Amino acid sequence: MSKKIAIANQKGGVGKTTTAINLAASLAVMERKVLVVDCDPQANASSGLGIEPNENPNNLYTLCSEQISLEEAVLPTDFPFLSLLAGHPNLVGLEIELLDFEKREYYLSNLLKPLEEEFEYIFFDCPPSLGLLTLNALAGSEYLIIPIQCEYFALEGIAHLLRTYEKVKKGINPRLEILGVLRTMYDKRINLSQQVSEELEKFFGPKVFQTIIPRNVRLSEAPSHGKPALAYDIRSLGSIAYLNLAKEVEKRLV
Amino acid sequence: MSKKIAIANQKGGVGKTTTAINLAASLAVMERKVLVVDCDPQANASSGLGIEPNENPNNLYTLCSEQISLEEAVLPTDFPFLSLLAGHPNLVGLEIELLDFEKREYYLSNLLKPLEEEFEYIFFDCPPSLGLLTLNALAGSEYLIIPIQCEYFALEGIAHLLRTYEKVKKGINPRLEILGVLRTMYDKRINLSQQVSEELEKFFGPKVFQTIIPRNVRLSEAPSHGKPALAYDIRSLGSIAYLNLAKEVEKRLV
Ligand SMILES: Nc1ncnc2c1ncn2[C@@H]1O[C@H](COP(=O)(O)OP(=O)(O)OP(=O)(O)O)[C@@H](O)[C@H]1O
Ligand SMILES: Nc1ncnc2c1ncn2[C@@H]1O[C@H](COP(=O)(O)OP(=O)(O)OP(=O)(O)O)[C@@H](O)[C@H]1O
Ligand SMILES: [Mg+2]
Ligand SMILES: [Mg+2]
Repeated sequence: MSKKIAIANQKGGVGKTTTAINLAASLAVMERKVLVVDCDPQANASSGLGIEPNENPNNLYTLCSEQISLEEAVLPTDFPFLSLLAGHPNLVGLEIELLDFEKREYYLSNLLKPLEEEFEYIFFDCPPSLGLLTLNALAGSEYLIIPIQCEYFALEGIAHLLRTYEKVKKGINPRLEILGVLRTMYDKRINLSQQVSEELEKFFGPKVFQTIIPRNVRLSEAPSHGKPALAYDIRSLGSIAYLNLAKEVEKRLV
Repeated sequence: MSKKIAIANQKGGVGKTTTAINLAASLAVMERKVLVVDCDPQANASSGLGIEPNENPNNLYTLCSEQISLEEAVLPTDFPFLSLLAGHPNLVGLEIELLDFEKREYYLSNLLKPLEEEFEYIFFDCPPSLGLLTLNALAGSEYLIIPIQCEYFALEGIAHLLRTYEKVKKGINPRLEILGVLRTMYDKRINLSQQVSEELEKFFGPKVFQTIIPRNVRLSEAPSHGKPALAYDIRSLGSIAYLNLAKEVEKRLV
């Protein structure tokens, strides 16, 4: 049975994709069989793993519109133990097409059920909104990781996100648990980072991951080479932080 | 006649809201009458101007659902010449409610028409998606400013954004012009910033604003005080950059 984990936050640019790619890669290095599902029309998780969305006909949209089979949709990456279900800009259309379906929030989880035997972890990278793509990922997961930048606007969005989480838990998926809140782009030289980090600890208590992801230029350079940070520069602070996060995630899932 | 300018990019966290607040405030300091329309359910532009979304019944959602009048919706801020049409989390519902309307993309521009005599500038802060809220802002504007972080993923999203711009220009609003592409969070110590910046110049040529917004901690601290950066720290590099941008915007609009 696989652990299905959504990585979501409607606030933009907080490190959802960077977390999906690097946490998945860190678990793959520990020889866990991992699948990343790119639910974002921007398809950043796909290009960050070396697969160009526009040149790739095997993606989540062609799968959902029944143009390809599930086997064709699951793509290998250059990294052992790490597979990808690629995103595509056409996913924007899926949000509208799904509106007419009866159980539209469960579309994705029903579609991907056969993969649960094959992978130990399935990560859903979500777009920066609370639309049907994100709701499908939340409905199909048992856990939720919330990346949060240590910035002021990030704090504002929490109440909105928690309201959505509660609604999903009550209405769509009672099993959904918050696995943890992840502090990203933390810069110890900046007061604001420190202040927001302390607020998050007060607000979320033990739900906050002890691992903090520092602001680290290697994390933003790696995607331009189509690689996770640990394949680009294993000694960087960013890679080490995500390897530590992988260990902490496994500890929480025991 | 007012100049209506949408600030949009579906990539999250690139500085849309920071640009809306600080460009508007810079023009207000030059005694231009300016309105910021917060089209984002996160309502960051509202809180960044000192108006708490959840405590404020006069907002874009209650206006669109005809619970308040246009006069009641336009709120004064602490800054002379600067007014706000506030956002609210309920705007998420508006995207679904508008789907049934006939000319749904034009809903906002028809609603706000009476304000055009009152303000010299109307800025639309958009959410990180290409849904109906952003489409309404694009349909109701003559100009588009595209903030772009000098990061790899930001380059990826450009083609997607330009396709949407072309579609809007052909189908919904033939007057829409790209006023400029704005480089944000530029860090001269990082190679990636420099490389992306050069790519943008190659790709967009003279459309790229000469003003570059540096990464500057004052810009991220100011919203926690409910103020634009120039009211929080006028001497900061962030404030100076947005004041320069305001002058460059006016030059392009002559
Ligand atoms: N810890 C970090 N240090 C430095 N840069 C980072 C870090 N994490 C992410 N970045 C960079 O910041 C930008 C935003 O990160 P990312 O794209 O992962 O966020 P996101 O939440 O997925 O954005 P979106 O809301 O658009 O999906 C990217 O350019 C990324 O390379
Ligand atoms: N030039 C800058 N220097 C430092 N921090 C910045 C700068 N511009 C924006 N920020 C900070 O970066 C974060 C993202 O910026 P902002 O919220 O304006 O982006 P956005 O595009 O509006 O995001 P969203 O996609 O969620 O609407 C915010 O916390 C903001 O305070
Ligand atoms: Mg992303
Ligand atoms: Mg914003």
